[in-house]
Amino acid sequence: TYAYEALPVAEWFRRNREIAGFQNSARAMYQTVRELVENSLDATEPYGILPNILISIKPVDESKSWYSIYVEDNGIGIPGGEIPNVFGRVFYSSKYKIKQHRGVFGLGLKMVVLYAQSTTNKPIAVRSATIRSDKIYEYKIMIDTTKNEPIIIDRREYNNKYRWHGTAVKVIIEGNWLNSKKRIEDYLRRTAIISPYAEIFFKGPDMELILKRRTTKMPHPPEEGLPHPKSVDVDTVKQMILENPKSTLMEFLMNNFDGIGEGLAKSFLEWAGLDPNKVVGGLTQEEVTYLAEKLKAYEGWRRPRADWLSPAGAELLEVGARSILGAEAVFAVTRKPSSYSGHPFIVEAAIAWGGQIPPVDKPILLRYANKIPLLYDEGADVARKVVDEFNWQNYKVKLPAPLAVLIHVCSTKVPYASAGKEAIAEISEIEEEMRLALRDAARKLRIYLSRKEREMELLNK
Amino acid sequence: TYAYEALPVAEWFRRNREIAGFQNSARAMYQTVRELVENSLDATEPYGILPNILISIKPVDESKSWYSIYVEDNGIGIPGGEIPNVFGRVFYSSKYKIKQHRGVFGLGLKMVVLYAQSTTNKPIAVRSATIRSDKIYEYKIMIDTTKNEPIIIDRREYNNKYRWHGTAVKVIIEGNWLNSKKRIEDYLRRTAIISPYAEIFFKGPDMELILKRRTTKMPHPPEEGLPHPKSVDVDTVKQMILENPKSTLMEFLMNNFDGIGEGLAKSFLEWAGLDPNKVVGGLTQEEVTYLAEKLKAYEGWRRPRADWLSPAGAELLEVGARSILGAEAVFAVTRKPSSYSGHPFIVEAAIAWGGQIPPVDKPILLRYANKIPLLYDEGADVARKVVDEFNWQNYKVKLPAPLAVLIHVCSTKVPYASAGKEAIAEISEIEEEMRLALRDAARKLRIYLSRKEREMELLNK
Ligand SMILES: Nc1ncnc2c1ncn2[C@@H]1O[C@H](COP(=O)(O)OP(=O)(O)OP(=O)(O)O)[C@@H](O)[C@H]1O
Ligand SMILES: Nc1ncnc2c1ncn2[C@@H]1O[C@H](COP(=O)(O)OP(=O)(O)OP(=O)(O)O)[C@@H](O)[C@H]1O
Ligand SMILES: [Mg+2]
Ligand SMILES: [Mg+2]
Repeated sequence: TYAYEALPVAEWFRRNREIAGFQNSARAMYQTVRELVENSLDATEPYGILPNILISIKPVDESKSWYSIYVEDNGIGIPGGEIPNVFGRVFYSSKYKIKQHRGVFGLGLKMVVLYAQSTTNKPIAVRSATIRSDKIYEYKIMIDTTKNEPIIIDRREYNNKYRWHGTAVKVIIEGNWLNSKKRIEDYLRRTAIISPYAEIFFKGPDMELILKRRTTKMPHPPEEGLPHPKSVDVDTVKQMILENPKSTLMEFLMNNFDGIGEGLAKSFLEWAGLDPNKVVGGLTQEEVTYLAEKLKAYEGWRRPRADWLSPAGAELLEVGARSILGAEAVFAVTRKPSSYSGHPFIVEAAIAWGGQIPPVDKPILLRYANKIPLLYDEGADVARKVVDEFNWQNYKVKLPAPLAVLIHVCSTKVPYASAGKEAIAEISEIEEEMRLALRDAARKLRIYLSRKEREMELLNK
Repeated sequence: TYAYEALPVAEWFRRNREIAGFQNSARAMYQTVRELVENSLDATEPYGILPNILISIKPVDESKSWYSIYVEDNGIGIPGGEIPNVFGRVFYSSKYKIKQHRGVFGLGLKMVVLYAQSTTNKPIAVRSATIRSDKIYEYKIMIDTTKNEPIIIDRREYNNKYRWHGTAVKVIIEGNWLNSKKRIEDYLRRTAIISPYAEIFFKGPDMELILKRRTTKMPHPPEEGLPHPKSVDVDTVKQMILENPKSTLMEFLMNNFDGIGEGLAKSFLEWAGLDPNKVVGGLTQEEVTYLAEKLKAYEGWRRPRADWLSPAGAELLEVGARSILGAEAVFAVTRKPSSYSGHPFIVEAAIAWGGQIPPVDKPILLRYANKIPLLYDEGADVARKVVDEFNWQNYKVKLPAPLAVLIHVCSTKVPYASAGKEAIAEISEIEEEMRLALRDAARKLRIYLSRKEREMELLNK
């Protein structure tokens, strides 16, 4: 009755892998491809490297539905000493920063390894070289789930004669190609839409997909920021204090947060009734709670900056929506930066009309978050709710209509509803921005439809 | 660029609490109530104790939206030495067993503590006494997120003069009563529907809810089982081998799995071409992979047992659906036990018709898993898909119609789509059983509607 057990973190994720998108072999195959591709895009685009990504899926043992999945990129690579950690430790990442990346959790690779380990008992194989490195490292790795540590099955080093840089990953998993091929193709095509500077070559068991680079122009890479004072809670403030207990309140504000200069720090501390010279390590629990509360409440901060973000841009969305949907017309908008709880975000939307879009009762919805196409859990995504509640009649649209919507949210913190990164949780500021983006795009649609209406009337005279 | 960071597990969940249902203060208030209530029901019902649960929500500081949430039960309590672990260690639980419980992750209480700690900086207060204990223990606890350990702020012991047993928990959080009250009331009413033997008394800031016990008859409690051979993957087999490396294959099978007697073990090993006397610690990696594969593939196992489950029963669902929905008629079914990947499950469904149910285009859906009402993420739940795809016309139902559906899944492993336990992931066996349950109930509805139709015709003659 009173028998308690502590579960090690890696074992917990291994047993509960359905919450990270690995609930069946078809979905696991899809999730494996996307976790690897998203890592490859994160390792190229932000560093000014035009991404070249090669993906190859081959049956290994059809009787057991075993497939090998190979993904290679020309990115910045992983330092030899870090490869075991990056593949073998849950919650190990270079992306725990105030900056827009596709990756956020420090979990993706580890879930792939845990799934392979649980279905085929095969280690993950990695080859990687960092930029200008004279060595290429090759590892075979599994995860010791009791200790959350890598098990290095094999390790080799080669001379990097041709100065290659990048990462190649190969894993053998139990999959279901028939039930995942459509989604994998969909995902790759939709990735190419929003990242037209990427070249993706996919070779599957019975198909090939060549998504050529359509531009060499890359978006301005996001910078790394400090947190906004509105984004921290009292526990985070306590952690910041522990890191530098000897700083004064003045220094604490100016060193830990974005956009707090001396003047602004002074006016905040005056407004909050706090002494600028007080040493933060000496604050009581009540004072720390009070400080955290005031950081959130103060109305005088500069707004959270969008320098840490990298939106797609209205032009790219128009080109993309037109090509993927075969639309007659596309109207795209990029909203001004906004924020929720101190986290900056930008919503972009595109409405596609007519052409090859079939008349639908419910508008087709293409969702993106930080340039990742979201294909599952649409019903749990706030975007679906916004599109369904939208009053299309106000914009001369009578359903059913040949209508599709693309919504892209980029943020330093996308509020994903689950560890599988498939749906965005209901955050009121984001929901509101989605409505406004849809409204802005719909106004352009209305102008277009009114003009078409008048043209029809003239023709009919 | 190459700057990596390891995040401690408790800190990861604190920062990513939206994936556990704590994405905003209204939802966090709801999630806090349900995590505590579910723990109280788990601590009473399976032990033959008629649950008495008291819930009290009070504003503590309206300017900051701070509320205290107090939940008390008459359950089996928590041993004094275990209280800090149970509240202060992520992935610490008594429910990592082959048995139907509401709790599954070993995360609920810890998320509540982390949320309180992050918003109000207040420790959680606990009072508990186990059955027949001469002591009552009181603690104030926070979590050290760097070490995943409890911080004991205060600890007291009292003589348990009146032999009370149970647990009382009080937490102070930043909440949003206005935006969560409807959901909290809904949740408690729906809990009372499926657990009519529970008495729930709820006192909120501006309302009171008294849900009296409607029966003293409790469902047969589930037993604790061993895993079914089809439910283990190769990593789990390796862990079992490490626990008893000196066992023979024969002993390994008979001791680790449910329903494998000597005869069945012999026939399996013969079929698989394995030596019954082989010591498991001496198996090679290939042999272990082979063994795991054969355990899954063998068709001769007994089917997974439902002794570890505790369904509600058709009668209870009918009474419940009728009372909560004010329906004119209710048709309920409990399907025979089934299984997916070796995990036994039972689907129960009830279709409610007419009375106070308004005509709807999309049938109202009440979802339950292991007797927990699921209120959010309906769009991500396989049950919504099943209800929407159901061919109601075949059963004399023409939409819009006054129609509501209740679906309950109970299993030793409910495949939740996220750590917030709100939706069931798409598992084909479960989806199929839901369709069949709906069909069985709909057939009864059709008979009823045909009879009503004939009565109308007779009246109209
Ligand atoms: N192809 C790659 N090239 C370079 N670095 C990589 C590559 N793939 C992974 N990494 C590194 O390994 C780390 C761990 O990757 P992993 O996918 O597990 O987590 P993440 O991408 O940080 O977050 P998420 O769980 O959301 O994917 C990354 O943060 C990155 O630093
Ligand atoms: N009211 C209670 N009475 C007795 N024991 C309790 C009570 N609440 C919690 N516990 C014990 O504390 C453990 C941890 O609870 P917690 O809610 O964190 O996890 P869980 O219920 O096991 O799983 P889940 O995360 O799905 O809720 C439980 O497994 C149970 O043993
Ligand atoms: Mg990743
Ligand atoms: Mg619990």
